[in-house]
Amino acid sequence: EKLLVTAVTLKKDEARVTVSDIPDRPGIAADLFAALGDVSINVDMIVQSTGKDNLNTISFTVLKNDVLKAEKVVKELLTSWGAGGASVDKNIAIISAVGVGMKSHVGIAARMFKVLAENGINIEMISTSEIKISCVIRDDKSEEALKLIYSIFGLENA
Amino acid sequence: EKLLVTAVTLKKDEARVTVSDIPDRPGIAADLFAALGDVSINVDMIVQSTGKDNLNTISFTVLKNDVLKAEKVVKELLTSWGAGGASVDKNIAIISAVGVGMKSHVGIAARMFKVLAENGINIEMISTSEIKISCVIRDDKSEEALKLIYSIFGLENA
Ligand SMILES: C[C@@H](O)[C@H](N)C(=O)O
Ligand SMILES: C[C@@H](O)[C@H](N)C(=O)O
Repeated sequence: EKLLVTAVTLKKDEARVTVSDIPDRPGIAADLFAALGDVSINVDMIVQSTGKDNLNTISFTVLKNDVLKAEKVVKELLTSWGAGGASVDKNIAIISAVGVGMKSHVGIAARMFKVLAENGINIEMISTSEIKISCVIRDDKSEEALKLIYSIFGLENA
Repeated sequence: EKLLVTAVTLKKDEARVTVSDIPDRPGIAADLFAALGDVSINVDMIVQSTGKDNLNTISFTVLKNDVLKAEKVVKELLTSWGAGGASVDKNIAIISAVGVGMKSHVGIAARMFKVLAENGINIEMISTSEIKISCVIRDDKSEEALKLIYSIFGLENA
């Protein structure tokens, strides 16, 4: 069955912000992204897994240039919520496989994750849609990851 | 600034599987999705936030009909890794806002999260790409959520 990956993209200008141990109740995500939007911080990936003990964690990426601004926004919110912590990591890159009709994208995900694993590249965050699988990895692994993923999907390194 | 949401989609046939406290080292995600692919389980959302203390959690969705098969795969992996736990939740729905050129999707995310919050609908998982923002919510809130999100983006309820 043909794996239909049509492009691989690499973003090296993004940084990760994680807001942890925040209340897992309606309004928290809304407050956070409204506050970021209010100061014109744009966000690329947003990832939130299921909460536990009424707490949750939201990780998102912003341009490296917006990290200080984002941290300020997050700190003010944590104070107003009276809960949670924040961490930031600028040394990341986002590598994505883009495909059309990736109905069988579990196969594409498995192959992408496998080639990274075989080369010792840890997958720090994952976010998917039907047409895209995105992974956050260390930025110093980004060029290697790009070449590896191009090669397993038979694409020419642009 | 025009918010370009062109469609709202609701999936009611998906269930959540969470694999928690697994080693945050290369190969884990690859093993998991290769094993699911090997028994032809297709996966819709995959969400993984940043790990802590060398452990991480991966949540993903599969068709409700595939939950038992997915649980079996996951249990075998947890045994082989000697680590981690799993949980499953069939009472979810996935609501998504789809847009073209959502470069300013922080504004779209904020509005979508806000209308859910105002109506007491908790956001359990979040995954985004440039063209789509997907949220996992309780399935008994799904029809209400669909109507609300249609209305804030000025779309007709199909
Ligand atoms: C954690 C956050 O997503 C919360 N569950 C909310 O709905 O806003
Ligand atoms: C947790 C899992 O994603 C792991 N970090 C891996 O690279 O496989």
